[in-house]
This record gives sequence, structure tokens and C-alpha cells, in this order.
Amino acid sequence: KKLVIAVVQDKDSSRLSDALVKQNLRATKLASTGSFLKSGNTTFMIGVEEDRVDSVLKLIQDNCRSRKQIMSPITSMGTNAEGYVPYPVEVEVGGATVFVLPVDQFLQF
Amino acid sequence: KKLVIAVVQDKDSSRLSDALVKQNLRATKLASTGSFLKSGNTTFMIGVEEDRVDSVLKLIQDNCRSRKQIMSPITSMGTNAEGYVPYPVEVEVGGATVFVLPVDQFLQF
Amino acid sequence: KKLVIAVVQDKDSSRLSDALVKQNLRATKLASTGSFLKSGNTTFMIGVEEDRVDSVLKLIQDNCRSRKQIMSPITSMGTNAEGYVPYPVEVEVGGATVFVLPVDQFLQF
Ligand SMILES: Nc1ncnc2c1ncn2[C@@H]1O[C@@H]2COP(=O)(O)O[C@H]3[C@@H](O)[C@H](n4cnc5c(N)ncnc54)O[C@@H]3COP(=O)(O)O[C@H]2[C@H]1O
Ligand SMILES: Nc1ncnc2c1ncn2[C@@H]1O[C@@H]2COP(=O)(O)O[C@H]3[C@@H](O)[C@H](n4cnc5c(N)ncnc54)O[C@@H]3COP(=O)(O)O[C@H]2[C@H]1O
Ligand SMILES: Nc1ncnc2c1ncn2[C@@H]1O[C@@H]2COP(=O)(O)O[C@H]3[C@@H](O)[C@H](n4cnc5c(N)ncnc54)O[C@@H]3COP(=O)(O)O[C@H]2[C@H]1O
Repeated sequence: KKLVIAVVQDKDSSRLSDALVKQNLRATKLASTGSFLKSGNTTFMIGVEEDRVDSVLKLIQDNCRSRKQIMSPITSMGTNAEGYVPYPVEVEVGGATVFVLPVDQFLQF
Repeated sequence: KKLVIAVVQDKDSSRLSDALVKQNLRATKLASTGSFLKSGNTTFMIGVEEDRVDSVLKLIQDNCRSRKQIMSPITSMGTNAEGYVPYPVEVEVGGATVFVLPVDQFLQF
Repeated sequence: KKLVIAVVQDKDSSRLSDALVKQNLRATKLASTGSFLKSGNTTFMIGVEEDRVDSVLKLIQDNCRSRKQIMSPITSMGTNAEGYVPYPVEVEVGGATVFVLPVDQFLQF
């Protein structure tokens, strides 16, 4: 078993969830926040047999889109310059950030 | 050290939390959602010495019950057929879904 | 790549988040709860190249403080004695509890 952890945009969360269910892939969702844009996103935890990891990755790729998001001036603490951005700035947010973790044991009670 | 990740039903969350504290086992809880029933559940993260993994697993098994849950027709996007279930359907939800992950380093500051 | 999971106090969450962004380290935050004090804290997931793990750990250590928190009598289910603590008790909460996890694959779509 492997544990796939995928951070996706909220807009794609239902579509990805339904696509996983249709392929009988089980998953758990957590509400999360990006540290740069400080806006909400969704973290999926998907426990899957090693031989189905590639089909989970393809499913994530097919159902999660990259989009431009406006970074509002008040949250732009993270700039290297004076510390704030006077104008709204457009940031390209990717479709998914994915980690595949090794699993020592998997159990269901 | 190992990191035990356990997805349990909300109804068992306090009982499991108290049982862990009584055995001086430390844990962190996260609010989560099941991708199939789309209802709330609880994800525990329990960092524990390798030689205590078995007692954590037994504690989870003893404190988390499986139950039948009603799946309401509007959330049943995931069926293979027309895409919706006309009548409420009973689904058996297990007591816990558990992953034991290897840990390279554990630190407390 | 490694996945650093750090449980920190809510009070340090923004400072740590901004410090990570300044060093161009990417992270995702999750709202969480401690199982002993049953009060809110923050769990960071930080995917980072293996050669930057030490600088992430130092950043966490520099930005997260330990503090005394008052444990209110009603939540002290976890004591070993009668099961409740008659007086408010002071508990020292550390700055951060950190797990460094191995990662098989890292992808961004
Ligand atoms: N220091 C910085 N300087 C300039 N631009 C920056 C930046 N940090 C982030 N960005 C940009 O902002 C987008 C949103 O980042 P955020 O941290 O809100 O939301 C992130 C975060 O929640 C998560 N994420 C990305 N990389 C991660 C990592 N290595 N570890 C943990 N979470 C990560 O995935 C979300 C989307 O990331 P993505 O890379 O597609 O998109 C990122 C990236 O394009
Ligand atoms: N491999 C995995 N990776 C990550 N998280 C996992 C997982 N397996 C289970 N979980 C988590 O544990 C919860 C309970 O799963 P369980 O299999 O006991 O109980 C499940 C199962 O009996 C049933 N079920 C789930 N997916 C199904 C599907 N595609 N077809 C038919 N029944 C399904 O519905 C119950 C509730 O599922 P729900 O998704 O709401 O909630 C799930 C999900 O949050
Ligand atoms: N091995 C582990 N696995 C997963 N998460 C872990 C962990 N160790 C610590 N944590 C997380 O970090 C928070 C702070 O832990 P710390 O040990 O600094 O500070 C702790 C500790 O000083 C004390 N404490 C915890 N459990 C105790 C117990 N059974 N007996 C006495 N004191 C306890 O209460 C403080 C707050 O604990 P709380 O549970 O509310 O919140 C914990 C928990 O969310």
C-alpha cells in the first residue's frame, strides 16, 4: 500500500472526489490553506495498492486544473521587497501538488 | 518512531482521544471528510515508538466501532449506474482505517 | 524530497508561515487539535528537498515558542486519578512537534 497526499484547489475537489469513487478508490479529504496565498485548498489522503498509484496520479492530473488567482495586497506578507505589494498580483496556481508516501502497515477494523 | 494515521468515525473520536491520553500516548486530531459518504469523520496522527505500535492499534480497535450509516440520495454521485440512488441506502462504515508510516526523524522544540 | 509535518501553536502559525515564504519554502497548513488539552493548534505539511530539511527544522525552532497553557478543569478527562482535576493546572506546551517522513514520489501538475 502507498499513501498518496494531494493538495488541490477547492474548485476541483468535488470533481476529483467523484472520479475516485467511480473507480472504487477510497479517500479522505481535509480542509487546508496554502502558506503563500493564504486561501483555502483541499488535501486528499488516498491509500492505494502500489500497482494503482499510476492510475490515481493520472486521475488527479485529469481532474485538477491550474488557474490564475489574484493575490490581494493585504496578504502579500511574503514578498522580498518592502513587505507589501501595492497592486493586486496574478499568481499561477498549479492543479495539484502530490506526495506518494511509503506505508509500513495498512489495517481496517 | 512511527506515525500512525487513523481515520475514525466522529462518534468514537472523544473515547479514542481519552484512551490515548490515559496510556500517555500523544496525538493530534484533524477534522476530515469521507469521499464516498461526504460526511464528517476524524483523522488522528499518533507519533509513537516502534515497540508501542501494536498497543496503539489494539487501542484503536477497542475504541472504534463499525456502524451502519444512511447514505442520502442527494450525495450519491458516486454510483456506477445512472448517477443517483432514488432511495436512502444503508452503508456499513468500519471502525477505523489505519496507516502506519515510517519516520526518518522526530524532534520536539 | 522529504515531507516535514510540524504541529505548532496557533500563536506561531503566521510567523512560521511568513518565514517559510521568505525563504521560498512551500507549505500547506491544516487546522488541528491536541488530544490532551483539546485546544486548537496548527499542522504544517512542508515538502522540501532533502538538503534543505535542516534549514526548515531551524526555521521551525526559531519561530515557534514553548508556552504555559492553562488546562481548564472540565477538559481534564485524561488524568490518571479520579478522572477530573479540581483546580486549573498549568501545562508547558512545546514550540513544535516535528516528523520528517520519507517520500517515494513528488509531482506537480
Ligand atoms: N515563495 C513563493 N514565491 C512565489 N510564488 C509562490 C511562493 N509560494 C507559492 N507560490 C505560488 O503561489 C501558489 C499558491 O501557493 P500556496 O502556498 O497558497 O498553495 C500551495 C500549497 O498549499 C501547496 N504546496 C505547493 N508546494 C508545496 C510543498 N512543497 N509542500 C507543501 N505544500 C505545497 O500547493 C498549493 C499550490 O501550489 P502551486 O505551486 O501550484 O502554486 C503556488 C505557487 O505558484
Ligand atoms: N484507502 C483509503 N484511503 C483513505 N481513506 C480511506 C480509505 N479507506 C477508507 N477511508 C476513510 O475511512 C472512512 C471509512 O471507510 P470504510 O471503508 O470503513 O467505510 C466506507 C465503505 O464501507 C463505503 N464505501 C466507500 N467507498 C465506496 C465505494 N466506492 N463503493 C462502495 N462503498 C464504498 O462507505 C464507507 C464510508 O466511506 P467514506 O469515503 O465516506 O469514509 C471513509 C474514508 O474517509
Ligand atoms: N507523539 C505525538 N504525536 C502526535 N501529536 C503530538 C505528539 N506529541 C505532541 N503532539 C502534538 O503537539 C502538541 C503539543 O505537544 P507538547 O508535547 O509540546 O505539549 C503537550 C505536553 O506538554 C502535555 N501533554 C500531552 N499529553 C500528556 C499526557 N498524557 N500527560 C501529561 N501531559 C501531557 O500537554 C501539551 C499539549 O498536548 P496536546 O495533546 O494538547 O497537543 C500536542 C499534540 O497536538
